[in-house]
Amino acid sequence: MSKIVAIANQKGGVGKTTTAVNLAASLALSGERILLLDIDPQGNSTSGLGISRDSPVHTLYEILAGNSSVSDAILDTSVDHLSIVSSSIDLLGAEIELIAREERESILSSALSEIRDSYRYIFIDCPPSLGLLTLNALVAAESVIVPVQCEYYALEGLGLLTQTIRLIRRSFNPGLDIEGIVLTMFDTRNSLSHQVASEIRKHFGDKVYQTVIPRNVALGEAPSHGKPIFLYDIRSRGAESYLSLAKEILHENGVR
Amino acid sequence: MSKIVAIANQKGGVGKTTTAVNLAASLALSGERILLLDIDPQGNSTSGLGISRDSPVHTLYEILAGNSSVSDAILDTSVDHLSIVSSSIDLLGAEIELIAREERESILSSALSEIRDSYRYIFIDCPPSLGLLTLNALVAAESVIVPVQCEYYALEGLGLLTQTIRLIRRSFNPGLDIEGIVLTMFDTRNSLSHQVASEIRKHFGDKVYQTVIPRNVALGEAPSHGKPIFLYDIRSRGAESYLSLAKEILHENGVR
Ligand SMILES: Nc1ncnc2c1ncn2[C@@H]1O[C@H](COP(=O)(O)OP(=O)(O)OP(=O)(O)O)[C@@H](O)[C@H]1O
Ligand SMILES: Nc1ncnc2c1ncn2[C@@H]1O[C@H](COP(=O)(O)OP(=O)(O)OP(=O)(O)O)[C@@H](O)[C@H]1O
Ligand SMILES: [Mg+2]
Ligand SMILES: [Mg+2]
Repeated sequence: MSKIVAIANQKGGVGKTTTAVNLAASLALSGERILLLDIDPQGNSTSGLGISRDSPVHTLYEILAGNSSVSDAILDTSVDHLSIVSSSIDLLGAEIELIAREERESILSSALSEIRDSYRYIFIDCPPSLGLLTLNALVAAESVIVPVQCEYYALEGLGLLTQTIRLIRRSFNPGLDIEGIVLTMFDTRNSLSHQVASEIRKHFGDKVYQTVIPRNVALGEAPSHGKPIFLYDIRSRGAESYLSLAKEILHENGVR
Repeated sequence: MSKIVAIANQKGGVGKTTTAVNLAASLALSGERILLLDIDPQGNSTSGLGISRDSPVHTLYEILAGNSSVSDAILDTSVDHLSIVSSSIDLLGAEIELIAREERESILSSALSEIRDSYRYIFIDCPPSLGLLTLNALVAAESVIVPVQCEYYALEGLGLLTQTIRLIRRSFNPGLDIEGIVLTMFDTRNSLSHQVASEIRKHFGDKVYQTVIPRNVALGEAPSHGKPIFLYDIRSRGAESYLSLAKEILHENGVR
């Protein structure tokens, strides 16, 4: 039993990478085999897990270009049961290169078929756009986790994202659904956070996770050490909230 | 005397739109005629200035598609001397549509030639990517203002951006230079902010503005009222810091 989940939102800086790294690592803690794909040319998930961008391995670029299989590109991380396929700067050119290809939106989906049953969850950290890289992730995925910062512009962007998901469900991937919406960077002292959170719960009901990720300095510090939050500071509210989110997701998908 | 300045950084959520809206509005306060172009499909600058996305006007999309001149698409805002060319959802498809065009990277630059001398500054708010929309902005611009959040991932992304600017200078726009780097969302209580800020000043020296934009709740609240910060809360630290940034930029470019 395996599930491919995209972590996507075209609004920038809402916590996609922070959620991808810390959720994947927290699920790996429970003994599940987890794979994280970094399809963002910025490569923040790759460096957030301490993988150097200069290592001479195959990356997601080679997979999309057809020069490598997924299994040849898989790397171990400092977390047991968590593996990664790293990003590379070449992904910047991939969007233009993919345009001319046949079935350009399902290249990633086909590449993943060889390994999908070896992992309980495969997460895909997406760039802040709705271009061909994110499109490939949404076609390969069964569902989408949408991190949303509790701010006005992030709220405004949700309509565009749900519209795009509906479009992809109709044309390319009939099973695609929202796995859940994660409220991030929630600041209890700030009324804007409360207003935006209640607005999102009003529209999306129980699609919104109970777990809310608070604004927490340790979550901003951990990436500079190349570690997920529970290896950097297990006592932080950031570590607690992502462990609680992992439990909530395991519970919803029926823990074995 | 007029200057076209792109506001760009492929890292998401670093304060591009907040800087575009509030700097443009602050400069307009000093009596200069200012034009803001919103080339981001998200359209946050457009809504941040209270322009409804459903208004039946020409947008940046029609300009890039060749169906409208820039002057036909210019709208007034609630701020004297500040005009805007709004974004539209159609820009999402523009990147793919532009690929096949001749001189696809200089479509915006040619379109702007008819109006450039009517404004003291023309700012372009860019999406969080280095695709054809941002490329068009960087080819049309004489310089780039780079907002950088004082966080690790934002620092990591600066190398990629400066490399891209160098590439564009060599191939398309020999005059392109960094106008300045703006440190944003600076939290004095947080040592990460201080570390990242000193790292950036070490690398970029006096390209970094003296004015540092603090993390300030009012800057997050103002967009939901469709107002720049000084119309929403003139006494806020956010308003003070963007007015000070405007003064610094006027001073550097020799106020008339
Ligand atoms: N809950 C949190 N508390 C404090 N800081 C956070 C939190 N979540 C994320 N951050 C920080 O905020 C910034 C933005 O988060 P992140 O990079 O994960 O967003 P993203 O959506 O992946 O951005 P992009 O759109 O560029 O891919 C990062 O510097 C990160 O360290
Ligand atoms: N100095 C600040 N203090 C507090 N909040 C801020 C500040 N600057 C920006 N914000 C808020 O942080 C969020 C990100 O800022 P903004 O949208 O301007 O960044 P951006 O770089 O334009 O994002 P994108 O990459 O999606 O275009 C917004 O919700 C904004 O209101
Ligand atoms: Mg990211
Ligand atoms: Mg923006």
